[in-house]
Amino acid sequence: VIELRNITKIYLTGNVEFAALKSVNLTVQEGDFTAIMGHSGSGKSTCMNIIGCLDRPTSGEYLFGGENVSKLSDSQLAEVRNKKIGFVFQSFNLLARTSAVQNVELPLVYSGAKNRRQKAESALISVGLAEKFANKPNELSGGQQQRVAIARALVNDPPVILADEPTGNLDSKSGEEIMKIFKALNEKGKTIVLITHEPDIAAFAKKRVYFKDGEIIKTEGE
Amino acid sequence: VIELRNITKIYLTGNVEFAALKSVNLTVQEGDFTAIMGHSGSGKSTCMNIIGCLDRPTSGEYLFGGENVSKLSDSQLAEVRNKKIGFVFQSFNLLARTSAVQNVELPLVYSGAKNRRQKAESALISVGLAEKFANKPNELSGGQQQRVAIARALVNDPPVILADEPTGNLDSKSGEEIMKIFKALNEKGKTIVLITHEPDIAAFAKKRVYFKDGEIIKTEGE
Ligand SMILES: Nc1ncnc2c1ncn2[C@@H]1O[C@H](COP(=O)(O)OP(=O)(O)OP(=O)(O)O)[C@@H](O)[C@H]1O
Ligand SMILES: Nc1ncnc2c1ncn2[C@@H]1O[C@H](COP(=O)(O)OP(=O)(O)OP(=O)(O)O)[C@@H](O)[C@H]1O
Ligand SMILES: [Mg+2]
Ligand SMILES: [Mg+2]
Repeated sequence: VIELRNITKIYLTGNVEFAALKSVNLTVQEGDFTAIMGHSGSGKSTCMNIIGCLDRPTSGEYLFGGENVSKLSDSQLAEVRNKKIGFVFQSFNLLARTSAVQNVELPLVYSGAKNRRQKAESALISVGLAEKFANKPNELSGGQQQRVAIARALVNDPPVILADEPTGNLDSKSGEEIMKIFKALNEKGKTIVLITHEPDIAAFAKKRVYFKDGEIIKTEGE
Repeated sequence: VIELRNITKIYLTGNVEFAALKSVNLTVQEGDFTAIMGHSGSGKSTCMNIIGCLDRPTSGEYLFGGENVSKLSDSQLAEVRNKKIGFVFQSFNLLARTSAVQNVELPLVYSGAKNRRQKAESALISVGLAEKFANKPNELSGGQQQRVAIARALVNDPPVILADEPTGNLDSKSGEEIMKIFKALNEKGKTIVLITHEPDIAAFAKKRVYFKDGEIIKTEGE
């Protein structure tokens, strides 16, 4: 469902070029559970942002569901992002002046779904935030904000879930509870790609891909 | 150097009261290296923000360097924060439109120090970011932003370092490099208080304090 072919991403800072991704090839099949690992700055988030149709590569091809993403219009891309992909950002990206439950409702507003409030509340309950529906992001702890971002990514029941360091701010018990949710979703057939630097979290995945300096240097697992 | 006596912090969300800290007592001696641990939402950051003079308790006394912080004026508090405390925020708190090196220079600007550029650059080199002086926060990876925040907290050579989850976005190698810096500073006599949910990171500390639901339930180590 996800196929990266010779994906390169070059950033320009001032007039200095920096290759964050160098001809990356990666395939994720439907129903896979893949963990992406690697040092800080090795290109994991850059790769995930391209997979999530949030950024375009400098060169190379990206096929999502068999379709070449570069051929899709902006509104088609927005449709793919809203209906097919749940994205958990490394920096959460919650709306600041909006309550937790309204943040989680947002994907349902865009997709025109019914029973938004009820679905948003049950997503928040599933990540352990039953008491925090009304809190705005700055009235939540770091790990609570992260869990709101996870609830928001899952509420629309997307077939593909992309999570960038979803447990970075969580203690091991809260982190394990999130991983159990991901595991259950994967057993129901969802495709999951997860970036993590924690080996115990990566151990929940079926496949592990290692990045170093913008390249994939190793792949483990089926 | 840090003494919390019956510190309570109550937040109001809408008209619901929530006690994030309930009569917390904690002493940190000069030269201590203390790790604060506990579940997501247990009150760690709330406690750290009070210790760092960034927030005031609802009740209780806080003595910093033997002085009651509530008796200090705003400008005296700003002086304590700038000269005596290096603070690493859980959410980094970097200036968005400013380069990495300018972000690290900021505490030196406030304290009127000499050789600011040189000191800021060597702080960034010590956290592994020699190639990233000119990058703005949105041109850096999550772990790189975190390391800029660490460099900024250390550049003024403060006697007390408060770090809230400083390795949350770092792979184990980068995380270990940061902990070695903290350990070396502690061996030079700096007082360090660190929040972490990772046991291997807490293992670098000499003392461990466990929070649960706004209270300290256990303390380990000398
Ligand atoms: N401004 C606020 N208004 C209301 N509640 C708040 C506010 N700030 C924090 N809280 C609540 O206080 C509790 C403690 O928050 P705190 O940020 O100290 O937790 P923490 O231990 O640092 O958690 P984490 O490990 O997730 O960062 C949480 O339940 C949080 O929702
Ligand atoms: N907009 C940008 N302009 C310039 N360089 C960038 C930009 N975005 C990212 N980079 C650089 O690209 C490299 C890869 O960044 P990326 O965010 O993908 O790393 P990462 O593997 O996710 O790291 P982390 O584990 O710290 O989150 C880094 O060296 C970073 O500085
Ligand atoms: Mg990243
Ligand atoms: Mg916190």
